[in-house]
Amino acid sequence: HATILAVAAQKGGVGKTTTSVSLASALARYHGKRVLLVDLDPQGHVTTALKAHVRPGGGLMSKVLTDDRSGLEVMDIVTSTDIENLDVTPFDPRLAEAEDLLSTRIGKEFILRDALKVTRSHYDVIVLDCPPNQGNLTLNGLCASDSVLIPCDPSPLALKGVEALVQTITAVASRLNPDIDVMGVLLTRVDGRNRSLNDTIESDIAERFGDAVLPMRIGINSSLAKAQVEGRDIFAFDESSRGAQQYRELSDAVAAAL
Amino acid sequence: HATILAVAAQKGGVGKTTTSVSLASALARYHGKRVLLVDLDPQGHVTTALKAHVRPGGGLMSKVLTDDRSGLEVMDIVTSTDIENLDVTPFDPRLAEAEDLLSTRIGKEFILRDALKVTRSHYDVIVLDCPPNQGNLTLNGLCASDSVLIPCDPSPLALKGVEALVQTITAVASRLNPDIDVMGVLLTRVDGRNRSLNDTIESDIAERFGDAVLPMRIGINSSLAKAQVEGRDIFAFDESSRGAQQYRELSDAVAAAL
Ligand SMILES: Nc1ncnc2c1ncn2[C@@H]1O[C@H](COP(=O)(O)OP(=O)(O)OP(=O)(O)O)[C@@H](O)[C@H]1O
Ligand SMILES: Nc1ncnc2c1ncn2[C@@H]1O[C@H](COP(=O)(O)OP(=O)(O)OP(=O)(O)O)[C@@H](O)[C@H]1O
Ligand SMILES: [Mg+2]
Ligand SMILES: [Mg+2]
Repeated sequence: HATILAVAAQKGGVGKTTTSVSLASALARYHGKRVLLVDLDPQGHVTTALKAHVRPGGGLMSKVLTDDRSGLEVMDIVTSTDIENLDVTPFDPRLAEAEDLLSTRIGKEFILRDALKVTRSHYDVIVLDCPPNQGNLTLNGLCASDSVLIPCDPSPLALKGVEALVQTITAVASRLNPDIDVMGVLLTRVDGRNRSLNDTIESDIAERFGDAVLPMRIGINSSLAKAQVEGRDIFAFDESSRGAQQYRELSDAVAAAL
Repeated sequence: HATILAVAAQKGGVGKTTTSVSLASALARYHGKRVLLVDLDPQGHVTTALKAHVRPGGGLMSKVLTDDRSGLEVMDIVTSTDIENLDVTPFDPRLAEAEDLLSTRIGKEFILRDALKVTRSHYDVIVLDCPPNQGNLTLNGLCASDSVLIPCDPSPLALKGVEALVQTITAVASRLNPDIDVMGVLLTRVDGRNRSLNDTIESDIAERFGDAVLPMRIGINSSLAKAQVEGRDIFAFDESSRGAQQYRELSDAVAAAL
């Protein structure tokens, strides 16, 4: 029975996809977990970031979410990768329409949860890459999840987004998904050269979120961006890079908490 | 009769807000233009980024967009700043709901355009900061605009987003707003240290978008991020910084094209 982890942040560009892909891959590669990486973002960047690994095939996530009669589970539309133990949901150009179509459906928040009922027994971990907003796709992600990882880069704009998301998670917990918890806030894209900026933001974040801030940090590391140009995960691109080491460290902490 | 410029990109974190705020402020400060900066992003980061300048007051953008009987124009809900010639629309916590509410309205794409009919005569330029998606708020922005500026950071994920947006603009031009054009793609957050990454992406972008790529670039500059911690625009924070100079250069080009 898989643990479901949403990687979510309202703020754009804080490293949700980079974190989802790197974490999912590290759990599969280094912890022998059977992992499913679900792309809930209409941008479809899971497929872009892993294009050298993702095998053709699979179906449409939008059909699972909006076609009641389809009876499809998420596992019916996944495709495999050449990374052992890692499956993904492929890019779906119609996923943006699902955002709109969901808003008038009865029980709209539970559609993804219900489409993972059987799928959960086929994996150890399911990671959900969420889009940069708090719309219906992210809401479905939160209602299907056991835990939420919130990437945040050292900026006042990203920090504001964390507060908004934590409020949403509290509302989700009280009305829709009592089991959900916040795994933590992960500081990403930390630029070692900007000491004064980092210190300002880090003390702000510590003040507001205290222990919820994870001890490991992901520094700015051009290998992470270069790996994406090639469509390879960071471990295939350069296993000795700082980005690979830091995301592997994150996977150690997550695997221990499963 | 104001020129309306949408600053849009589906990809998150590429510098839409930083560009909107810096450009709007530079046009007001250095070109004597009467400027209105409209925040179409439910995150409300225009107000966060300018919190030291924005005066209290103003109304709710969500009311303008979703309350037919209100008869409100955008100018009825703006507030001023202490930057001469610059007004903004204040943060509206209910703007996220407007995204959903708009999807079932007749003529949903033209609601903002119509709410700017009289407002346009009170300003020289109206800049629209769009959210990181192609939903109903961004669609309203595109349908109300004369021109679109597309920020793009040097990454394969951002590049993919530019293609998706250009396709949407083409569809908007053929069916909803024949006057719209692409002002250009603005390369942002360019890190001088990553020569090989930049060269790969820049040649990719030039190949696909040719002359649409603007000649000026915005380099990574910590002053831009530090200014946001203080809620000041880059010109009030450090007029001599590279970020200030590059955004001023952008404003020169935009003012010349008005
Ligand atoms: N630690 C890092 N070091 C260097 N570059 C990074 C790092 N993390 C992310 N990036 C780069 O920053 C950009 C934003 O990251 P990413 O796309 O993963 O964020 P996101 O939150 O998923 O964005 P969106 O909101 O658009 O979904 C990407 O170009 C990525 O390559
Ligand atoms: N040229 C730059 N140099 C350094 N930092 C920058 C630069 N441009 C933007 N930033 C920083 O990068 C982050 C993303 O920028 P910004 O929030 O303007 O992007 P956005 O596209 O509006 O994001 P969103 O998709 O969430 O609306 C911010 O923390 C901002 O301070
Ligand atoms: Mg992403
Ligand atoms: Mg923004």
